[in-house]
This record gives sequence, C-alpha cells and structure tokens, in this order.
Amino acid sequence: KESFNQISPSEFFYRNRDLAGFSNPTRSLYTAVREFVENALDACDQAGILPDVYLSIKAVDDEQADPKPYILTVKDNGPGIDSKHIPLAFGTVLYGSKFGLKQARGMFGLGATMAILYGQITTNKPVVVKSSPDGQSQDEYELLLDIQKNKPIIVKHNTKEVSKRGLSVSICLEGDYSKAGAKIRDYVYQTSLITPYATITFEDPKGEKFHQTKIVKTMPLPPTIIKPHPHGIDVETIRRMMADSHFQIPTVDNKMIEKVRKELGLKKNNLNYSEIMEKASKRWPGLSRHVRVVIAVMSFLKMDFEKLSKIRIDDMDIANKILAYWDFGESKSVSIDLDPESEYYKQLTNTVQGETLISFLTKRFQRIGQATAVKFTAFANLKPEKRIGTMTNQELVKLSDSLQKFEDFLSPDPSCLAPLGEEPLKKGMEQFFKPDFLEVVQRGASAYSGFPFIAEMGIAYGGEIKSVGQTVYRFANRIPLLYDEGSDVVLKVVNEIDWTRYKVKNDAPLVIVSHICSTRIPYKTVGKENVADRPEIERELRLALQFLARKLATFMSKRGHAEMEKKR
Amino acid sequence: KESFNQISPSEFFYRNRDLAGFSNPTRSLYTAVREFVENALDACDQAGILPDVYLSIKAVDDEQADPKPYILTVKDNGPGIDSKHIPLAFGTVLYGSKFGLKQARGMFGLGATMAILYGQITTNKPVVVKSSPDGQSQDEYELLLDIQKNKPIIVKHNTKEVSKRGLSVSICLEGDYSKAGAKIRDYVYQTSLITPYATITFEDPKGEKFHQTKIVKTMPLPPTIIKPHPHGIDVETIRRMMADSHFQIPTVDNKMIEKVRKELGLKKNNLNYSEIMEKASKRWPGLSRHVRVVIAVMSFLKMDFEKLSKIRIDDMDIANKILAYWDFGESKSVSIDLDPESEYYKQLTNTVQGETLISFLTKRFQRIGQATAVKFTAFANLKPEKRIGTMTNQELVKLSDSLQKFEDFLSPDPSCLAPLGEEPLKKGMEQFFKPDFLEVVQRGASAYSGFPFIAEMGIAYGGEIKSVGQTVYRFANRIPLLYDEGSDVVLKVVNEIDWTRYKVKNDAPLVIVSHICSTRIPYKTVGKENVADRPEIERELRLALQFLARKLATFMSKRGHAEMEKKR
Ligand SMILES: Nc1ncnc2c1ncn2[C@@H]1O[C@H](COP(=O)(O)OP(=O)(O)OP(=O)(O)O)[C@@H](O)[C@H]1O
Ligand SMILES: Nc1ncnc2c1ncn2[C@@H]1O[C@H](COP(=O)(O)OP(=O)(O)OP(=O)(O)O)[C@@H](O)[C@H]1O
Ligand SMILES: [Mg+2]
Ligand SMILES: [Mg+2]
Repeated sequence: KESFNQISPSEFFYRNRDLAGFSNPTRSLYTAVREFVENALDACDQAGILPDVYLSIKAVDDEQADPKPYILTVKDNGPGIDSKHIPLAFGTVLYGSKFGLKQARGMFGLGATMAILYGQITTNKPVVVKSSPDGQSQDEYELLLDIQKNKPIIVKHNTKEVSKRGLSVSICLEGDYSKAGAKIRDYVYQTSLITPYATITFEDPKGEKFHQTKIVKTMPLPPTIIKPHPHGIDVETIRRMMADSHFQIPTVDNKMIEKVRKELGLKKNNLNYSEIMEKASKRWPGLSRHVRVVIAVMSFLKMDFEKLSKIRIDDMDIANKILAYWDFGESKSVSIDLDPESEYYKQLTNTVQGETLISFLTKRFQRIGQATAVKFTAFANLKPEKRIGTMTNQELVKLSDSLQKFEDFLSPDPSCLAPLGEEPLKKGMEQFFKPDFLEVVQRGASAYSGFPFIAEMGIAYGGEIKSVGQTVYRFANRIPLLYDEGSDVVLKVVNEIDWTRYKVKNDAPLVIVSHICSTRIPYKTVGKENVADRPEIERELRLALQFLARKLATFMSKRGHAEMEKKR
Repeated sequence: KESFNQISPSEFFYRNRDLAGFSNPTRSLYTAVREFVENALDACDQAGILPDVYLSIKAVDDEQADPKPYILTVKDNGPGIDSKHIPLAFGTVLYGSKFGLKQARGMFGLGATMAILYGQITTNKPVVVKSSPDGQSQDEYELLLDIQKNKPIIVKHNTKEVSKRGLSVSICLEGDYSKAGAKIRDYVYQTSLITPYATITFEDPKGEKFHQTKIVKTMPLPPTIIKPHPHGIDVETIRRMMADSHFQIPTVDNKMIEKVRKELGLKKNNLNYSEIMEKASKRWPGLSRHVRVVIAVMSFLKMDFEKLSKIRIDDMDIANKILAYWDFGESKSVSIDLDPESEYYKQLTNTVQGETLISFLTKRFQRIGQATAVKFTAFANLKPEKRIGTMTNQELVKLSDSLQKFEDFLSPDPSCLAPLGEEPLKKGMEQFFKPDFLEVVQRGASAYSGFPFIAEMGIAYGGEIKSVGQTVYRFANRIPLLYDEGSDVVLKVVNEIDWTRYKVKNDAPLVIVSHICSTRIPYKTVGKENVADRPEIERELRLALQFLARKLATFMSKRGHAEMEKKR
C-alpha cells in the first residue's frame, strides 16, 4: 500500500535544488552571489537610493583545494529590513515583499533562503544578517533553517549602535571559485553595464578588488505597482478581485465585535443599542467597511454588543428581505424581516451584491474608461448594471474569457516599468566595448498576457571588441543572464537573422545587448536563467534587432566604400 | 515600507505555472495528458498490473474554434487510491506517495494537482475522480482547489458498487487541440514504444481511436526503494538519518504518557510505581523504543503517571550521571543521580548517544560492509566506535565531506532500477521504425551524486524511416520527452558526434532512441522536459552512442561494399 506524505516548500526546493540553480559547488557559488546582489539592488531601487554594493568571497582555508568552504558576504547601503521581518524573510521559502505586480528582480520569495539553505547543508553554519533601516540601530541575527518545517531557527539576536544604514548578509557555503570565478566576475561586470547608477565592489579570494563605479549619477524612478490588465486574467484572479471588492457578511465573532468597539471608540463602555447607533452615525465616514456592515446588521437586530455576542448570523436573503440567525441562548434559529426603507438597507444589499460590472471594470483594471467598459459588456453579452456579487459561475467564466478575447482594450500602461533608456544603455556599451559602431533602440511598450514589457537592444561592432562572431549579452529586469542561452528567446531571434544580408560576416566582432523589463518576466526556470519565447516578446526583439541590423548595414557599406576609396 | 507576505506552494505554482508546463492552452492540454497518463502507469507499475490506460479528449462544443474548453479523461486498471487519500492526493500540491528513493515517473507531488488547477482557473469546473481499489466499491469525488490555502474543497462524495478496479480522473480545461494534437499523438505513440507491456487507447475530439496494444506480455519487476548511497549525502540528510536512528529523550508530555499507558495496556488503571515497572518488564520485548526510554526514566525518578505529568525533563547528563527535571508543583529544578548499575542505565545512554559510527554506516547505507566502514573511518579521521549522538557539528561536516570524497565505496546498487532491457527496446524499435539496421545497448549501472542510473540507447537506420537527418527520441524513467531538446544532455551528446566519421551522411534517415532510468532524474524544470548534463550521465550516453555508431559504421561499409559489388 502506498504511503502518502506532505512535504513543505523548503523541503521541495531542498530535494530539487537543481531547479533553483544550486546543482553543484560551482553553480551554487554563482547563484548565491546573484541572489544576494539582486536583493541589494532591488532594495535600493525601491527606496530610491543610489546603490553601493560590496561583495566579498573568502576561502575559509586558502591552502585547501576546490571545492571547499567559502564565506560569501554582500553588504548594501539600502533600506535594510525591519527586525521583525528578518527571520521570516531569510528563513522561510515563499516569503517576501515582491509578490505584487511591479517590476523587480526578485519575484519568487525564494532566492536568499535557498542560498542560506545551500550553505547550511554543506557547512552546517548559520547565516549572519545585520540590518539597520535607520542608520543608528542595527539588528544582528544568526539563523538556521528548519528545512522540513520551512521555519527559521533564531540562534542569536543582538542589537547595537551603528552609523550606517543598510543590510549585510553572510553565509558559509561549499563552492568552487576556480571554476565559478570567471562567471562571477562577468556577472559583476555586466551588472554594472545594466545598472550604470550602481557602484559595485567585488573582493575575490585572493584579496583582489574589482571596483565598478557608477557611470551615471541619477536614479531611474522606482518601479510602481499597477492594476492588472484585462488580458492577464483568469477565473481565479477574477474571483479574488471580486472577493476584495464585494464581500460576504463578515463573521460577527468576538474578534469582530472588538473591532467594532475599537472603531467606535467604545473599548471599555457597554452602551445600549440606541447609544451605539448614535455613536456609529456620528463616526460613520471614518468607519471601515466591515464595521459599517456590522452596524447595519445590528440596526436590524436592534441588539447591543452583549446580545450580539450570543448569536451567529446564518443567512442574508436579499431577494426575500430576510435575515436569519442562530440564537445560542435559546438554541434556536430566528428570522427577521429587513425593512427596505431603513437607511441601513442599502449598506447591506450593496455588500452582498457588490458593485456593478461597469464600476468593477473601470475601478479594478488599468485604463478601462466608461465607454470601453460599456462596449465590453455588449461584447461579453452581460448587463452593465449587473451586480458582480450575483454572478453565476457560468457568467464568471464568460466574463474571464471575454476579457481575454476583447480586442479594444488599450494596451497596458508602461509607466510602471523602469527601462534603462537609450542614453544610459549607449553610454554603458560605449564604456564597456569601445566599438567603431554603436546603436541602441528602445521599443515602445508592448504586452504579453496582460503584462506590460519594454524591449531595449543595442549592437556594437569592431573597435576594441575582441570576440569573434556574435556575442550576446542578455538582461531581464536588469539582471545579467549568463547560463542556458541555448533555450532563451533572445538567442532564438539572433540566430534566425541572416547577418550576411546586413553585410556582416559570421566571424565579425559583433556584440548584441538585449534587455527586457516587465512586471513579470516569463522565466523558464526558478533559477531565472532564460526567458520563454512568448510570441509578443519574440516579435518585439525581432523588430528591434532588425532595426539595429539595418543601421549596422549602412555603417558597413559606408565603411566598405571608404576602404574602396582608400585603395584608389 | 515593504509589505511582506507568505504564499502557499499552490499559490506559487499558480502564479508561476509556466514552470510546470502550463503556459498556454496548447502546452497545458499536452502537460495535463502527460501528468494523468504518467500517474496511471506509475500506479500499475508499482502494483505489478499490466497497464490498460484509456485517454479521451472531447470538446465541450465542437462548433467553437480553438482554444476552447475540453473534457480530458484518463482511466486505468490500476490499484486506485484509498478514499481518505483522494482529496489530498489531487487537491494539495507537494502531497504524494513518490518521495522515497525509488524509480518512478512522478517525483514532485504536483502533477495531477497542477492539471486540476489549470482546469479550474480556465473553466471553473471541479475535477471528478472515481477510484475503486478492490473492484467492488467505488468512491466518486468532485473536488475544487483552495489555491491560496493549498487545500481541497470536497464538492461531492458518493460511493457505489462497481465491477472493475482502477482509477479515473476527468477535468474540464481550456486547451487547443488543433495545435497540441500532433504532440499528444506523438506522446501516446512514444509511450507505447517505451512501455511495451502497456495497452493505451486514445480517443480524440473527432471520435477517432488510436489503439496501442501491448507488444510484450510480461511486466518488468516493480521498482524497489533503496537505502541512500554515501555519495549523495549532505549534512542535512545525515542529521535526519541520525535523528531516526538515535533520538533525544522524547518529550514526556500528556500525549507521551497516554502512549506509554496504551502500550502497557493500562489505559484506565492508575497503578503505582512498582506495579508499572512490573508491567513494563513483562511487556518489554513488545514496547516501542520511545516507551522504553520513558520507562527507563521513570525507573530513575521512581514516579507513577500522576507524578510524571507534573514534571518536565530538562537535561540528561550522561557523562556526570545526572538527570535534571523541573517540578511544576514545587516550581523548582531537581537533579537526581543515575545509578550506572541499574538495568535501565544502558537503555538511557544508548538512546542519547545513539549507535556507533560503524553500525550507522553499515546499517543505514547501501553496500557498506564492515571492512569498508573501518577503512572509511580511518580516511575520515573519526573513531569507528564513536557514538553518533555525541558528534559535534564540526565532526558532522567532516563526516559528510568524507562520505562524498571517499573513493572506495562500491558503486550504487542498481537492483532498484527497472530499465527497459535490450530485447524489449529492440522489439519496440523494430515495430515502430521497421529499419534496415537496428542496434541497441544497455550500459552497466553507473551513478551521479549517489543516485544509480542506467542508460539504454538504440540506433535505427534506413528501411521505413522517412525523416531526414538525426531524429532523437528521448525518454527518462519511461516518459517520452517531447519539448526543449535544445537544452537536453542527450542532444548535446548526439550533436558532438561527427557522424561522417561513421560513414553516415548528415541527411541520413537516422533514428536515435535514448532512455535513462534512475531513482532520481536530474530534470532541469518542474515540467520534466529536459535532463541536466550531469558529467556521469553525459559520459554514459556518449559511450553508448559511440558503441552504436561503430556498429552502424560497420553496417554502412558492408552495405557500401555490397553496392560496389552490384555495380560490377
Ligand atoms: N538586501 C536587502 N535589503 C532589503 N530587503 C531585502 C534584502 N534582501 C532581501 N530582502 C527582503 O527579503 C525578501 C526575501 O528575499 P528572497 O531573495 O528570498 O525573495 P525575493 O527577492 O522576494 O524573490 P526571489 O526568490 O525571486 O529572489 C525580499 O522580498 C525582500 O523584501
Ligand atoms: N491513477 C492513479 N492511480 C493511483 N494513484 C494515483 C493515480 N494518480 C495519482 N495517484 C496518487 O496521487 C499522488 C499525487 O499525484 P501527483 O501527480 O500530483 O504527484 P506525483 O505523481 O507523486 O509527482 P509528480 O508531480 O512528479 O507527478 C501520487 O503520488 C499517487 O500516489
Ligand atoms: Mg531575491
Ligand atoms: Mg504525477
């Protein structure tokens, strides 16, 4: 007979750590560096702080041969993390602050915890986290992971005074710097190219420092969170949006009653029914929605808090104007009529039925105006005034399908995106490649499945470029992608181009840089190394590359002419 | 200020369903078919039942254009699932029966639930599961998923009488058969090639039936679970193995006391101390280990159950022969001496200290004999008689490192693997390709990171093979892999071969079949479409392929000679 088990998500990623990029000491050292550096840059971006990131890798024993234990430390000048969040942020898998619809490097709530996990299972050492959000007081934690339970174990916790804001995280893990070193230096180098406003210092095991100072002094605007676009919608998402905007009658338990008392400022007092109603109507504008609903219910029941705590609301039948409750004292069910003339009647019905479809569309989605909403309801064959709380399952599916298929919604709002920009990209490529020819382009915003994205590309040719043939540098949300290029959409697009048509030989010293930014990058793997070939993304990359290739062709032919001239 | 959230694993895979192969209606329909068919075959394999799997895909509305809702049903004649496990098996992510170290198609505890999730978010319909483990009574469940909480919602549950054993699962999901159809038919076709003892019937949306009857009538032996091999070991795994084989003093709380009472058969009685000890010594051989430890503790404390429930054991200091406990009644800490002459003394010390290192190595790992264990302890610089419960963290890390590096362990035991075998592979390839030349080879067992694996390969040339150039069929644990060949280790090996050296033109009608079976396939993605290029696997595939290529070269040159002869 089969024996069944439930495993926690940390247990899942422990067993299958290859999926997250922790397959061997070489790759793990690289991935751990990435995860911590990307966290530091995300934090600074979000807080509008010019990042200053310090990364050091030190062998525990220099004499030992690779693979061997290393101490990896990443320090930043970012906003740090509040003390109460630190154990969970680093000690729990699927816990983080980047689950909203916003452009960021992180998205899974896994990265840092996986690096710490890998360190722990190879050296048994705890992670040391030091965080100072205000630059005055610093919390220092030593944490171990309970991998089976997905919980942190706090080994130590101190606070002390400091003079610098920021976060530092330090782990001891088994790595292989002799094999990973080149890739790590590439990563630092390329991060600097795509994040020209960041200063990065890397101290390697030999004590050698690689210092990348910022090339530009202005920060891009921090990415902002946006409302969803209708094309990204499935039935589950719609249900949840409706659950937010229209809710069931809240459970009137002791916790709820406490909340009502608190909002009415009646924490200690036990007023009678009419006094409560008077208080409520005075404070009405400031009351939260749940409390308003409870007050409305109380207005029909004509009960004070004491009596309210002795019943349980069972049913609200709007159509028949009946409210049913279970009386614990009497052990029986009671039904009362709801007076539709009561000022509280509307409050109750609106809560159960929710807002109209038109209001739902225009308020909860980005860029849907009144006219478009009306046009859509006609397309979907749904009444504009339909109360969303009263929609059947069938109607929900019809709504979700129609939202996907309707073609007249405006394309997604790209103002939430933070692309690099043509100027900074050009400057960065100029500094890094010192080419004879350099051209960049930023495509207009586009979208896949309702997620806005922008593709930026650059081509550099000749000059100090040493490599032979096309070398492709891929970036996504300002992260350099250095592995698995064989199954990345960018390589697919680059390889489909016949470069000879643009007067470029196949062994030409050519560099192609590609950067995609989006509120959600469609990575193929948890290790975030390659991007899926969504048709919309592929199309944007192709158009960008063809534009740049034509510019290069013009340059090549001019140069060809110039050389012909020289020969004469 | 950042707002932190914890998401459940089902929420994680809902948001990132691309990772599991559910990126669009075409791919999702394919992946859903795979997940259910692979579950059916795993279940039959495990129970030693010749599989008979029925798969049907029916459009809800034939007139509608793709993508549109389909009803996907997979029925098998397997052992079914017991009623109490069904909601969790299908309604919870990371819940399953395949987490042990055994060869199986499934390994994540995700597949079926993901298919059901995708169906639910595109059509809002529940999954219907019918299971009859005994062929007489069948449980039928309708389930929905609570994606945010990772829990099933039981919509319906009936039982009825039936006459056939097996399980059937049916979902309604949005798919695109016009695009996925070819891949699905390939999948069924290739599954039949690699599972020649299975009968598979596929009924497509047009009602057309593809019937693959079994080619061989004997089942391979069911895969067996094995002990771990030392090379697959990290510190976390060692800790857990030790926690099983040597435990701390169990917590003596009310639950524990209940357990002791139960095992002594004293559920109702409140015997005094000496009566309890007498009962215990009578029943000693049948007592579980935890209970024995508690009895031993009680023998030193000289307490009955009543008194025992009023204290908390704080420390067991074996070296100084002291037991310390907190007395709740007196609110003070009490220390008593442990009499080393007592018959229970040995019981306690063995529990705290655990078994010897030699015993741990020979009992808990596969294929470590006494002599190898002694040789290893010398290599690791640890005493053979060291009690594992007394090892420091440093020593644990040293043990784990040494287990990885020691070169004289026997290679892993492959008897737990179930390869296809040269005969069935040859038969299958003969039937499917009807070639002029056919050669297969099964390599001996090898291992990567302590996981045993066997590579089997076959080459077919000419005859009825229509395709031009090398067509590669990849299989892993009897699953056909039809996507992402670009980043699979098999393609890497095939492309590195210079076929002209073996007298094979690049446009030759050549088919290469590769099958890897292991207790753990190192997939690169949760969608199980490509295998990572672990060096040991790459090497085995390369040696197999070179062997087959040489055989083909011999055939080609003989054929070359024969044609030369003809011309004369
Ligand atoms: N250097 C840092 N400064 C401030 N906050 C940080 C820093 N590093 C991590 N965090 C916080 O800890 C959380 C967890 O980090 P973790 O890397 O595990 O997940 P993530 O970055 O959200 O997602 P991903 O797995 O994609 O990296 C982050 O969401 C962030 O809020
Ligand atoms: N047709 C079936 N017959 C018997 N048991 C089944 C069947 N289908 C699923 N199960 C049981 O349900 C469990 C969960 O299945 P699920 O596909 O979600 O995970 P898995 O097969 O264990 O792993 P994976 O995610 O890799 O497929 C399985 O472990 C198995 O015990
Ligand atoms: Mg992160
Ligand atoms: Mg499965």
